[in-house]
Amino acid sequence: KPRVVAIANQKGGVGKTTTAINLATGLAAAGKRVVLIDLDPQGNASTGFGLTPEQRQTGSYEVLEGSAPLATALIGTMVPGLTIVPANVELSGAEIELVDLEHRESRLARALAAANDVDVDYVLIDCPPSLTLLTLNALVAADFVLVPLQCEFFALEGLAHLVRTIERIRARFNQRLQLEGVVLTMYDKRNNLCEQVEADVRAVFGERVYQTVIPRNIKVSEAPSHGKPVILYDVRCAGAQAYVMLASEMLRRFNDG
Amino acid sequence: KPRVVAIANQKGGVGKTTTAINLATGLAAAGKRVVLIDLDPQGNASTGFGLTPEQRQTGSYEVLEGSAPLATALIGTMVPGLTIVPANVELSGAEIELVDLEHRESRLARALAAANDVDVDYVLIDCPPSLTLLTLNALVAADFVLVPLQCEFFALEGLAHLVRTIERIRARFNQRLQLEGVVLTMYDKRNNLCEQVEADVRAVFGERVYQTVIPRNIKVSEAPSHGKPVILYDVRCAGAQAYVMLASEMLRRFNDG
Ligand SMILES: Nc1ncnc2c1ncn2[C@@H]1O[C@H](COP(=O)(O)OP(=O)(O)OP(=O)(O)O)[C@@H](O)[C@H]1O
Ligand SMILES: Nc1ncnc2c1ncn2[C@@H]1O[C@H](COP(=O)(O)OP(=O)(O)OP(=O)(O)O)[C@@H](O)[C@H]1O
Ligand SMILES: [Mg+2]
Ligand SMILES: [Mg+2]
Repeated sequence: KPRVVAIANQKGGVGKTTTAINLATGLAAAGKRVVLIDLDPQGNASTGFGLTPEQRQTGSYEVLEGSAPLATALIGTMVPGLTIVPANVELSGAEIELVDLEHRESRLARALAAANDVDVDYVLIDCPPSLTLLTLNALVAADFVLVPLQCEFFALEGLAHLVRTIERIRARFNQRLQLEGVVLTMYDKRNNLCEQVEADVRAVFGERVYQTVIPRNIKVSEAPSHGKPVILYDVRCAGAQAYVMLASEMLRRFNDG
Repeated sequence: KPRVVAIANQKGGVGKTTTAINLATGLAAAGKRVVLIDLDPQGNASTGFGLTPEQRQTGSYEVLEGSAPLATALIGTMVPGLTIVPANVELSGAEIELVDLEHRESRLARALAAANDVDVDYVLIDCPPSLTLLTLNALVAADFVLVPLQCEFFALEGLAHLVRTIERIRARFNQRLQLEGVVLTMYDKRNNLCEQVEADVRAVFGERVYQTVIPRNIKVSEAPSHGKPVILYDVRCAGAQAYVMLASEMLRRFNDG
């Protein structure tokens, strides 16, 4: 049974997709079999692997509404061991359409439970911003939540909100859900706001904050326009190296040598 | 009748709230009477004016569900001429609660139409990320959409998606809705991705792209932790000056000396 990790934060633009793409790639590079589910109607994770509109015909929308079993929605990527369930534009209608369906919050959990034929080590879910029904589906399906956190004031303010939400979901829908970790993203040493936010977060969340910190690095924001994870676009850059380290740190925390 | 401007972009973290706070302040500083509606459950716009939890008891949630007329939800700010309808945590439940209500997409439009006692020049609406029912309410209530755009690849990709959404909403719900403008945010001269994105956007959207470009500026991201718009936190900094210019450019575009 794979470990299911939702990469979530209702605050926008904090590095969820960038973390999902590059952590998935780092885990696959370490020899793990990984599925990445793109649950954001923007489809940024799908774009980050250069998927064409034709390759996105069957995706997370079809999996949620039940017309496609998970295995039929998987697409290979240029990274050995990493397959992706893409997002297409249909998904933006899902917010409103899903509400009237049965088991509206556990459609993804049920699709994953039914996918006995998908034998992988990790399932990562890239969540959209806002606590929408799509994000709720991810949190109900997940065992763990990884929270990318930009070192900014608004992002820090949202963290308490997210922790409360995780607790509510654990109580009502998914007893096994836990906050696995917080990873600091777009860290800029020249900006002393980053140091302040880091100190605050480590004081409150202690060991749950990853030692690996992702630096702000131009190559990271260039990679998606080339349809590649930064680990493939420029493996030597600081951003890529940080994501390689993040993947090994996650494996250590899971005792998954 | 006030001009109603939704500040919207489903892409997260592009500067919607920062633009809403500082454009509202700039318009008020130019002598206009302004209401800012915080429609994001994160309540970042409310935080940006230092509002306490007590001050947010009645806010946009109560306006949407109909228990409070707009005028009773207005709170004064430290900026003369600028009042705000705050957001509280109740709002994050609104996504799902609103769906079963009558006129679910036009609750805000109806509240604004009924507010004859609110005599102002501009109503700005800070939208959450994702195209949720809250964002839909803002777009149905608005005359104009101002789109903050971060000069990054994922943000540019989302713009076409947003334009299609505006067209769909104009056709089905709100004939007067138009894309008033695009404003480039967090522009970093050292990052040539910014120049490429700017060239692409100006080629496609022409005059609709504001001449004023908002630079990336540390003071802008520090201001919210002091509960003040950057125009009050440090009026001489590049970010504050850019927002002052943005307000005057908007007034010129509206022929509103
Ligand atoms: N370490 C980094 N250095 C530089 N740029 C980065 C870094 N991480 C992310 N970015 C850029 O910042 C922007 C926001 O990141 P990303 O889209 O991954 O965030 P997100 O949380 O997924 O956003 P959304 O809330 O819209 O889903 C993107 O343009 C991305 O390329
Ligand atoms: N010009 C700027 N220079 C530096 N930092 C900025 C600038 N504009 C915004 N920021 C910072 O970038 C982050 C994202 O901006 P903001 O929260 O306004 O975006 P948003 O689109 O409202 O996000 P969301 O999608 O979560 O609502 C914030 O931490 C903000 O302080
Ligand atoms: Mg994303
Ligand atoms: Mg915002």
